[in-house]
Amino acid sequence: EKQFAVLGLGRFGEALAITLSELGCNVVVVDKDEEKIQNIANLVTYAVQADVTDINALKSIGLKNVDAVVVSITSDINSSIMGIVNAQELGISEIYGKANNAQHEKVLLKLGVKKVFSPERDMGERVAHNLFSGDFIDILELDTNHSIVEVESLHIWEGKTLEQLNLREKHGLNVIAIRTLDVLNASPVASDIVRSGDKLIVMGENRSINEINKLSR
Amino acid sequence: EKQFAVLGLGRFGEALAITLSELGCNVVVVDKDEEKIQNIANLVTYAVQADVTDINALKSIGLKNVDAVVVSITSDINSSIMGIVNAQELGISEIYGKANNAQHEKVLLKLGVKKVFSPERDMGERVAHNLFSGDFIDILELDTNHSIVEVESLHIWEGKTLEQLNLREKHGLNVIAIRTLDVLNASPVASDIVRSGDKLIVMGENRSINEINKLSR
Ligand SMILES: Nc1ncnc2c1ncn2[C@@H]1O[C@H](COP(=O)(O)OP(=O)(O)OP(=O)(O)O)[C@@H](O)[C@H]1O
Ligand SMILES: Nc1ncnc2c1ncn2[C@@H]1O[C@H](COP(=O)(O)OP(=O)(O)OP(=O)(O)O)[C@@H](O)[C@H]1O
Repeated sequence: EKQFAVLGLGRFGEALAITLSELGCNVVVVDKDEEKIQNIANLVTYAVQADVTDINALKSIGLKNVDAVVVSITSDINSSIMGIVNAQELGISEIYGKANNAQHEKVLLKLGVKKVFSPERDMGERVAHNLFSGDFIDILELDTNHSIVEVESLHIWEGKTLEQLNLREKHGLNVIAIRTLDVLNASPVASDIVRSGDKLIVMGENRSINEINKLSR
Repeated sequence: EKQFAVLGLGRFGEALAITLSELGCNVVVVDKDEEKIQNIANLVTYAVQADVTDINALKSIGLKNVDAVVVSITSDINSSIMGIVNAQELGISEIYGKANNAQHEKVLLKLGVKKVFSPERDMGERVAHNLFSGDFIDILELDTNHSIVEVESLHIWEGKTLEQLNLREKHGLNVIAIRTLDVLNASPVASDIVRSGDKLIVMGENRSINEINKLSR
């Protein structure tokens, strides 16, 4: 059973610590802000007010016994770096960090951090693509050219069987599931009929998917 | 062709504005910080230093002609709210906002914002699930019980055909694609052989997927 430590209770660190706790993990949190520590104290295993640049404070917390550490401090780059270096000094090898920008990310990777998180930049880019394409559809990218996406069935598809629609021939799309109201049909067959309001989960080239998305609006 | 305005050049707003520009959209950005405006000026259509609480400044920028506005200011909740209210006063109906916390999010939704973004909280929760399950696999959730995920092929699968593996019978998993090195086979057939190092993209119940994930480690 893994033990985690989260250093820095910004919005990312707080959500991470609380969710890990809800999943049943042991979570130690550290922050220099007394009020944040008090507010989270009964939601995690152990909450301690301390400065992450102080290795003795981290040692006395028992950070040595933790399996993985997430350093989620970005406004003070020195604290971010010292937090990571101190965790490494205490023998922790699995360390993650939140980065403030590309340069900070480079430094974290050079320090040997296992993975760097940039939630604001990542979502900014994703939302830009959503606003550009006009929808907030969940897409699973299989590679640079293929994706899996859920599309609203077109009116012209209603009442037809998958065999009649022949999306594979016409659009290069493989229908891998059909959602009718909230019921998922994960083994669609050629004789299945597409109903008004159905959503089709399709796999295919991005170009074909974009084509279908445009038609459905 | 849609016109966008981004108010507030934090990490989220900046990534959003620059990505929209790279996608070929017209983007106006507003921030009270002169330096940020100068640094982004040649990356977007139009960058203006202004205070979003000043409706006349927004009017003189030509915000009335924009189709959608994203207000990405969170440290100053008053600026966030005034930015949204001013955009509405200028007749813009498609407005998005970044929220600092759950309470801020409630207010934005009450104001009629179309969608609220909380990148730090969302990624904090997602990373918690990844750390808990021990991997950072991309998952597409079809509903509360079914997902699509990519798994490493198990050693005991190597050299067998999909028909021999019969994952549908044994594990309730539908193999919808096979990735060999970087080549994607998006139309797998029963006679396809699974090779060492192949990744299988499977669809099925979450319980079955978790089972396979555990076996593959
Ligand atoms: N040296 C330090 N020791 C302990 N805690 C610290 C130290 N420096 C900053 N913190 C804490 O780190 C937390 C995160 O601060 P920061 O301003 O970097 O967050 P942020 O990147 O804006 O977070 P988010 O975007 O996730 O909301 C704060 O609660 C702050 O008190
Ligand atoms: N009234 C205002 N008018 C114009 N710009 C503003 C106003 N208030 C804040 N800003 C700008 O908004 C930007 C975002 O600030 P804020 O501190 O809220 O970001 P943030 O939520 O930490 O951003 P992120 O997490 O996306 O990095 C800053 O560049 C700031 O100059």
